[in-house]
Amino acid sequence: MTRIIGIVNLKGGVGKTTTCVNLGAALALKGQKVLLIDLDPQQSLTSWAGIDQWPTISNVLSGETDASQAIVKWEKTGCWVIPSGEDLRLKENQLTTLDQREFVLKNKLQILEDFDYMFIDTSPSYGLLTVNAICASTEIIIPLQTEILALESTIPFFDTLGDIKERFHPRLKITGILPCMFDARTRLSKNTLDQMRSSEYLGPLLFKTFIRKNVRLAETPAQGFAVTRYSSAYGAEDYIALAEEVHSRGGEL
Amino acid sequence: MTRIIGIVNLKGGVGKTTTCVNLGAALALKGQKVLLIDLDPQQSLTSWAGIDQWPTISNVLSGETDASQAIVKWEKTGCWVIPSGEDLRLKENQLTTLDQREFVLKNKLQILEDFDYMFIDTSPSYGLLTVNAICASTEIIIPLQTEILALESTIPFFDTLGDIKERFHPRLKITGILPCMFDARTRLSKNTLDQMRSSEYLGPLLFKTFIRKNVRLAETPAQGFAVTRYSSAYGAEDYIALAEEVHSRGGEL
Ligand SMILES: Nc1ncnc2c1ncn2[C@@H]1O[C@H](COP(=O)(O)OP(=O)(O)OP(=O)(O)O)[C@@H](O)[C@H]1O
Ligand SMILES: Nc1ncnc2c1ncn2[C@@H]1O[C@H](COP(=O)(O)OP(=O)(O)OP(=O)(O)O)[C@@H](O)[C@H]1O
Ligand SMILES: [Mg+2]
Ligand SMILES: [Mg+2]
Repeated sequence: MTRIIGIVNLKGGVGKTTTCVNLGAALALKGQKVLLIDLDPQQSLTSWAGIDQWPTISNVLSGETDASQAIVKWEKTGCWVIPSGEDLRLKENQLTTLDQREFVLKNKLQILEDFDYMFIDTSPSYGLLTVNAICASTEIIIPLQTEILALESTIPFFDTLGDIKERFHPRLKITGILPCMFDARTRLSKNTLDQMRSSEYLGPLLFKTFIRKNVRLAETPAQGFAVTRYSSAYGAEDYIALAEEVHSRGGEL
Repeated sequence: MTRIIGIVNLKGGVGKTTTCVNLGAALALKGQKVLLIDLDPQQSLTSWAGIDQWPTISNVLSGETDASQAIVKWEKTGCWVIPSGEDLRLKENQLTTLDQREFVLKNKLQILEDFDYMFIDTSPSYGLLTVNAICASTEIIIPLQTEILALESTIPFFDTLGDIKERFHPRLKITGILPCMFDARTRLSKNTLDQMRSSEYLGPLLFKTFIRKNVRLAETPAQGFAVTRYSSAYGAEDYIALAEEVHSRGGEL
């Protein structure tokens, strides 16, 4: 049973792409077969993987090719990838006129049978692509930076999520909220994490694991690796711990 | 002659809102009359300012009220604000059917006469709201985090900008690219800044000033202040230096 996990947050720069790649790589290390789907027109994941080829997720969405033909191996992380393309924004506009337009991605992914996990990286904007990602997902992970501006954006975001769930995807589960970029040196980070934990709303949804700030996490994109390459880095430890937690929460949500 | 400056970058979390508020506050300290317009449905700037009132920029865009009626004073920063509203995303959809839909904001702002500066905070997504922000601006500032994933997103972003400029706003100027969240402790930050400076493309556009990482900048949103309240903080020094640079580059681009 493939777990399709959307990595979602409308706030920018909270660690969606970093989580998608490193959580994926950590699960691949555990022997899981992992597919990463880049649904962000910004293509952060795709350029991190050094992929510049056709077909891309745009071609899959428009039905020109099957999802299976757009899959490419990212050797350095042990994951497979369906890359984003330059014209993905255009594709989003073209989707708007289709029937069942929120479920195009879900339908296209159905022919893929042998992955244990699929992660969908999304852009920090609310549009048809992000709605497709959510509707295609069996569950979602919400990275959340331990800082004020990110925390304040959470309530409206949950309203939006609740809205999508109600209209299109009542069985959507939240695997968990993942505190990211936690800086043990600052009181701000600790206070924000405490606020999250004591929140009636967010508290119960938090993962036990939180991702600490670790410059290795910001460096590895330059070399095309996931941080799991450096097993002693905090970033690697944290994402490996998260992989354990995600794997054990499997399906029992 | 009002300078209308859009703060734009499709990459998330690079410091757009932080720059909008702190640069605005620094110019207000210099005696300039500054208006901050929150065009992000996420409402980061609006909640930072503690504003929860009607009318908002949504009402202005739909013509229900004048821009002048939506202005509220943010005492703690010395700036005026037109707040974002809960329904701004909806408003974006409604705009799509209008004639001259890229110029709605530009037209609505024309009745405002007595500001020296207007800053428009935008969301990290490419949509009609962001296009409106760009078309309403006389110039734009591009905050850019000194990290790989942000840098890699720059080239496609410049293509998009070039496209908008060509189709709708040939006289748009880039006031400058602003390196943000510079962390002097990491080699990554220094390398990325060097890369920006030696880039044929980005180098000439860079401000001399760059904004250093300073936890004060992340803390001040919680209290509703700009960092300029703490004149000895690095964050305040940097934004005051930026205000000097922006002010002296005025109009002569
Ligand atoms: N725990 C961490 N420690 C240090 N740097 C990090 C960490 N997590 C992410 N980063 C860095 O922070 C920046 C933002 O992260 P990332 O791009 O993953 O966020 P995002 O939510 O995908 O952004 P966007 O909204 O633009 O898609 C990147 O430069 C990334 O390398
Ligand atoms: N120089 C800095 N030092 C420390 N923290 C910073 C700095 N600049 C911004 N921050 C913090 O980083 C986070 C992201 O900044 P901000 O919200 O301004 O980015 P943004 O580009 O507006 O994000 P979005 O794309 O979601 O609108 C915030 O928590 C902010 O307080
Ligand atoms: Mg991303
Ligand atoms: Mg912002």
